[in-house]
Amino acid sequence: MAHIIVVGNEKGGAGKSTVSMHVATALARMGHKIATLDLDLRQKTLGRYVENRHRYLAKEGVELPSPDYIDLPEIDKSQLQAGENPYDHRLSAAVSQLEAEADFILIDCPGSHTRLSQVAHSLADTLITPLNDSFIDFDLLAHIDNDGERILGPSVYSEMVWNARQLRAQAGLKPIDWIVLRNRMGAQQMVNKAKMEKAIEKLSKRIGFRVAPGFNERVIFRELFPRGLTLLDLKDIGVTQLNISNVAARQELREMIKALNLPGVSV
Amino acid sequence: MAHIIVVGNEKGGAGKSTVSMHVATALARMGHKIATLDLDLRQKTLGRYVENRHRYLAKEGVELPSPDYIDLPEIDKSQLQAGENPYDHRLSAAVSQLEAEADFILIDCPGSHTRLSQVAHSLADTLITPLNDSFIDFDLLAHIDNDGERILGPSVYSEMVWNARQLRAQAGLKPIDWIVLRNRMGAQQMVNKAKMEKAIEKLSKRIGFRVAPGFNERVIFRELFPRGLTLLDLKDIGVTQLNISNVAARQELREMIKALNLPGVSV
Ligand SMILES: Nc1ncnc2c1ncn2[C@@H]1O[C@H](COP(=O)(O)OP(=O)(O)OP(=O)(O)O)[C@@H](O)[C@H]1O
Ligand SMILES: Nc1ncnc2c1ncn2[C@@H]1O[C@H](COP(=O)(O)OP(=O)(O)OP(=O)(O)O)[C@@H](O)[C@H]1O
Ligand SMILES: [Mg+2]
Ligand SMILES: [Mg+2]
Repeated sequence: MAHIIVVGNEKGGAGKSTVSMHVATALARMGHKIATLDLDLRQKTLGRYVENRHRYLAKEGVELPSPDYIDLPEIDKSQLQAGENPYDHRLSAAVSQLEAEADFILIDCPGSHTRLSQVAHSLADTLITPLNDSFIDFDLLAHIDNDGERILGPSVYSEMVWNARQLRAQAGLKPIDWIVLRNRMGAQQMVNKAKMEKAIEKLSKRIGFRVAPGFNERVIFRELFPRGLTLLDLKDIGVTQLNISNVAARQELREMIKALNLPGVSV
Repeated sequence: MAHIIVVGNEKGGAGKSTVSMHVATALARMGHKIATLDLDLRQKTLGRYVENRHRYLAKEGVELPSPDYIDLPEIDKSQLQAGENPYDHRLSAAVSQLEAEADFILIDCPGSHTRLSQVAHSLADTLITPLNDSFIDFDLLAHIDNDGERILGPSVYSEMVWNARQLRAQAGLKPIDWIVLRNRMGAQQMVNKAKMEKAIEKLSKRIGFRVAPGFNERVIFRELFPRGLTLLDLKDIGVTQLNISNVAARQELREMIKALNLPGVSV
């Protein structure tokens, strides 16, 4: 049975696809068998990232460990049971196709509320939720008062996760290990950063998630997309000198992978 | 007839709601009558931003110029013409309600592809598209080669804008003034930043948009969300000393508003 990692957050632009590609590539480079799915069927940022990787490596004649990727299989209406949702069928068909071979299946979710995303969350053994260091992003987890201190109540995304947890409990599945990851953090200590840290800490106790060490705002996390590479691949394509920010980025990625506590993975 | 400003980008997290609130508040503070709509009916980031503003100002007993905001009116199925899409009806009902009073109607779109967003784009006199300084965001405007230099072809969002432009031309409406805005730019000169600048410049000539001066990555653009304020409001709530970054942010916002060339607005 493959371990299923879902990367989700209904808030747009939190860093889901970026985190997906970095986690998947890290696991592939460690020798784990990792397959990926992209549930944003129109944007397909993760699919495009992997596609760019294959195109670039083929052009350069270089082989690098890479995550597998498949599109959701198309299905014929006749294959559906009575009343079955076609998206549910496509997702479960993809997962059972990958399950046999893979150690891990990583599923990247869209930045909106869709049926596919809801079903994926109920399949999650591990759920990673990246979050910009901003109360605009926090607002989808919980509503907070004018001072950014008192939590007023859960918001739409944490309610969706709650529902997914209920479904798993009813089906007798083990609980979701939910990990929130602060992303694009500023380098300096700021009032906003300290307030966000406190608010996330408080919320983690109320709604039950772990907080993993996050990523700072670093160009290296975004500039390699056209070649489908991550900072882990740089030395294999001949970049010998890493600048300070890239060394720090590598450290952040290592710490994050460690915090995920994935079965069989030692960093 | 109110001038309709649509803030759109199918890519999540580009800065649509942030730009919406800052443009709307700037226009309100200049004395223009501005009404806003939020087409992300679930997240409602812009709606929440305006709500936070009203709650904070009421609590502090302060009056500040503020944009109007209404939810899309609920409609009864009996009000629909045969075959009419309920969302089209709700949006046109909202626009005609606001049209009489407002100089400007600003519509914030969700970070996904929805019917409401498509219809809103066809209503746009001005379309503002914020974009993270990243080829991941650029990928929804156009596909680019591995080096981040050669444009391979248009992508899903620019095709949607193209369709909206066709609809307007067929209806004899004036063309959309499409403005792309780089957002969350890093302070230092980087290779990625220069490449993005060149790629956007090239694309603007191919698909016909103007490039406005954008925003840097600044905490002040996000930390005032819980109070519903923008940096323009700071001196009215007693903040007399603006730091360097806040002064620069004010300048960026002024330059951006100027570049929009809105009728009757002089900055
Ligand atoms: N740590 C980081 N440092 C710098 N840029 C980042 C970082 N993480 C993400 N980005 C950039 O932020 C933007 C949003 O990231 P990404 O597209 O991965 O988010 P997402 O949650 O998948 O978005 P969507 O909701 O559209 O699916 C992209 O332009 C990406 O390049
Ligand atoms: N110039 C900026 N400097 C710093 N942070 C910013 C800036 N612009 C936007 N942000 C932050 O980036 C994140 C995304 O911005 P925002 O929510 O406005 O984007 P959006 O396009 O409306 O997202 P969605 O696709 O979810 O509607 C938020 O956390 C916001 O606080
Ligand atoms: Mg994504
Ligand atoms: Mg928004």
